[in-house]
Parts: sequence; C-alpha cells; structure tokens
Amino acid sequence: RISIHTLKRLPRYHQYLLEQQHSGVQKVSAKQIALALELNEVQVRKDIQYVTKSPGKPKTGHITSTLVYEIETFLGYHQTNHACLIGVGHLGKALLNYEGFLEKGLEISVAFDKDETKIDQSIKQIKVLPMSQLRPICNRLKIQLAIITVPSEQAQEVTDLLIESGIKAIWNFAPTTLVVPSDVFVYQEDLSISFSVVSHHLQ
Amino acid sequence: RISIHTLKRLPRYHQYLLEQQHSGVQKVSAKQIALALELNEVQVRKDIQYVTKSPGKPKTGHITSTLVYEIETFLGYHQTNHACLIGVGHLGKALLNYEGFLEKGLEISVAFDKDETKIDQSIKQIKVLPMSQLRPICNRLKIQLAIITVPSEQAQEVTDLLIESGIKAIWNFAPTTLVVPSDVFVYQEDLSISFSVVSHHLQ
Ligand SMILES: NC(=O)c1ccc[n+]([C@@H]2O[C@H](COP(=O)([O-])OP(=O)(O)OC[C@H]3O[C@@H](n4cnc5c(N)ncnc54)[C@H](O)[C@@H]3O)[C@@H](O)[C@H]2O)c1
Ligand SMILES: NC(=O)c1ccc[n+]([C@@H]2O[C@H](COP(=O)([O-])OP(=O)(O)OC[C@H]3O[C@@H](n4cnc5c(N)ncnc54)[C@H](O)[C@@H]3O)[C@@H](O)[C@H]2O)c1
Repeated sequence: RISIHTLKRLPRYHQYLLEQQHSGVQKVSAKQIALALELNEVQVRKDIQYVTKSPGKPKTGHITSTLVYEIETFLGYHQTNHACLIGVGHLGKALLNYEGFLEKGLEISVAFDKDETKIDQSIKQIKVLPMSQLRPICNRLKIQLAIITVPSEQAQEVTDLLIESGIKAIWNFAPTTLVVPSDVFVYQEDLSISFSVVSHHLQ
Repeated sequence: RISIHTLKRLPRYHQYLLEQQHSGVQKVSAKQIALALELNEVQVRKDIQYVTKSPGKPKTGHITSTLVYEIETFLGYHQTNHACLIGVGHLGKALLNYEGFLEKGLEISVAFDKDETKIDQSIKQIKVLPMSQLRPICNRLKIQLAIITVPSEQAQEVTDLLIESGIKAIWNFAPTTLVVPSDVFVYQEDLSISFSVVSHHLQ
C-alpha cells in the first residue's frame, strides 16, 4: 500500500506539471520536479513509479501531459466520488461553496444538519436534509464518503450514524479523534498544522 | 534552513507525543514515533535533531515531556503571533470561530472586509474593520501575518495592500498563485490535496 506521505506529494507534482504543461514544456524529469518542489530526487522517482509504468528516459524524463494524466487517473480525478457533508455551519458552507473539489472528482451530493432552520435550504444546488434522512439517502445514492464539519463533541455520535449508513471514508474537520472499525478510513484535517509552517517563517 | 516537509511532520510528532504523555508514557524513541506515524525511522531521527540538542539514548529514546516542550518552542507555540484576516465570508468566519489556533500561538487580532454590512461586527471579540484601516492598524499592532479568505480574483489586489502594510507572511486560502517580493513568505492552502488522500482510499 502507498504511504500517506506519497499520496500527499502527488497532487503537488500534479499542480507543478500542469503549470509546466500550460507554459508549453513537453518533457520533465524527476530531477526538475525535485528541484522545483524542494524534494529529494530519489523520493520523487520512487513516488512517480507508483503512477506510471514507463520509467523516465535518462536525460529527458517523462512526457509532461502523459504524467499529468497518469497522476490524475491514480488519484481518482477522472471518476466522480459522491460525498455527503454533515454540519452546514460556517465551515460546512465554505466547503459547499468551494468549486475546487469538482476538478479533483469530488462532488458533494447532499448535506445534513440537525438545526431545523437549515433544512430544505439549498447551497449551490446541494440540498440540506434532516439527520433522519441520512441512512436512507446514503444507501440509495451509494455514498461512501462523508465530510464532518460539526462541533467536536457531536462528531463521534455523527460518525456512529455514518458507519451504520455504510460510509467507508470520513474527512473529519472536527478537532477530535474518531473511533471507527478497521475497514473505515478517517482523514483528520487540522489546519493548525499548516499554520506551524507559516509561524516558523515568522521566527 | 529546515524543509517545509520537516516542518509539516513536527506537529504530527507533537500530537502523538502529547497523546503518549497523557497516557503516562515517560520515554519515547524515534523508532516508536516512526512506527506509529508510518514514517521512516532515519527521517524521524533527522527531524528531531532540528528541535533538540540531546540525542535519544540508544534503547530508551527521549523524555516525552522534554521533547514535547522542545517541539513547541521550535514551532513558536510559546509565543503569540498576531495575525489579521481578510475576507469575513463563510471560510473567514469558520477560521475566526476556531479555537484550535490559540493553542499553537496564533491569535487573530483583527479582521477586514470590503462589504459595508460586515463592518463593526465582532466575531469572538475580533472586530471587523473596513479595508481603509488595514495599513494603519497593521502598522500600529505590528502585525506580520495575514490570512487571506477572499475570492481568488480579489486575492492579488488584497496581497499588494498587505505588502504595503508591512506583512511578511501570508496564509492564502484563495485558489490562486500570489505574486510577492522575495522577503514575503506565502503558504498556499489547498484542501483538495487532503481530499486526494481520502479519495485514493475509496478506489
Ligand atoms: N480542522 C480545522 O482546522 C478547523 C478549522 C475551522 C473549524 N473547524 C471545526 O469545524 C467544525 C465546524 O466549525 P464551524 O465554525 O462551521 O461551526 P458552526 O457551529 O458554525 O457549525 C456547526 C454545524 O453543525 C451542526 N450540528 C451540530 N451538531 C450536529 C449533529 N449532531 N448532527 C448534525 N449537525 C450538527 C450545527 O447545526 C451547525 O450548523 C468545528 O468542529 C470546528 O472546530 C476545524
Ligand atoms: N483552499 C481551499 O481548499 C478552500 C476551501 C474553501 C474555500 N476556499 C476559498 O476561500 C475563499 C473564501 O471562500 P468563502 O466561501 O468564504 O467566500 P465568501 O464569498 O463567503 O467570502 C468572501 C469574503 O471576502 C470579502 N471580499 C471580497 N473581496 C474583497 C476585497 N477586495 N477586500 C476585502 N474583502 C473582500 C467578501 O465581502 C466576503 O465577505 C475563496 O477564495 C474560496 O475559493 C478555499
């Protein structure tokens, strides 16, 4: 299985390669990617071997457009993953409004909230439904991915309901550790980790 | 200079060490950290050398509480960095409401927006001011860090104003590349990179 660290590097290679492609660069080598992104060349080569069968040619490297396509395929950008979002508060609304997800194959199809006043609204054509609908809707739409943007003390209760509804992967924004069975994947988002990088530059 | 990849790993070591400390584990080795976080042991050892003078003892490793303290000091959690936030929309409000930043030494002191209806509100005691106040306030409060949560087409114009106001580091959430002088650090946040990890687990 590929490590989470390689998985997080691949979108950065993809972004860099797209920029190269747009400025007409036909070929690109692992060395050039490593230099541009401050990474170790051996690591870049190893990462690329996950997504492509063709080894780069010694001097010239990979065809930019092919590598872009192979990374996109590997990361699942070409298929659409349908997700549900739980907790239509400030963060939930910002994620529902964000158009950058569709390009990566993420489509939030439906949202849920326990607050009566939020039910039956639509944000960017995404309907907000009551929690009582969660299980039947996730089953019917075969949704496997859930985004959690509720307060931390509510996150575990919401998670238990999601697991009963057949959810297999959770993107959790609430700052709390979720207890899930071993066949459920949880990605814990923590924006304050990015902040550590910023704050170090201020020292 | 430390690489951005090491900087992003350190908060994860910190989180793991805090959990160990809370469950009474007195000592921890680079090997244990590497196993728990699926990382390469040599890499973990190298990273730790940035934050601590004392090499771990061969069998037992580092004193957990000391290493926690040393990472916190290195990442600047013990001093308070004052920041301003520009663009009090959905995402801006979610960040103003988030209490996880204070623990990492980030205090958002003031917010700005161009929308008249948002001026003079307060979110968690943080006042929202008009853009005409940006330069005088950043100078007076000696703010060096700005968080940008405006739409992408407005982000460069906002950045130019921030640089004139003496800002040295920008945490940018708008999906666009900012042009800045070489002495200004920009951290480009992109939540869809985290999504790539989640979506790969759905394949
Ligand atoms: N990870 C990060 O870096 C980061 C950054 C900002 C916010 N957050 C977190 O994101 C979460 C949301 O923040 P926010 O500012 O949007 O909060 P908010 O209070 O504005 O929104 C929370 C929403 O969840 C709904 N809700 C509460 N309990 C529920 C339940 N049991 N079932 C369904 N819906 C429920 C509420 O009705 C509300 O609409 C919080 O946990 C916050 O700590 C995390
Ligand atoms: N990086 C990510 O993964 C991610 C996720 C969600 C949203 N976003 C981005 O974050 C940004 C904010 O999203 P949102 O949903 O909160 O949008 P929003 O429209 O709710 O909020 C934008 C705010 O910026 C203010 N604004 C606009 N132009 C301004 C200017 N020139 N000066 C000062 N204030 C100005 C508006 O008045 C509004 O209050 C967008 O760029 C969005 O694409 C990024």
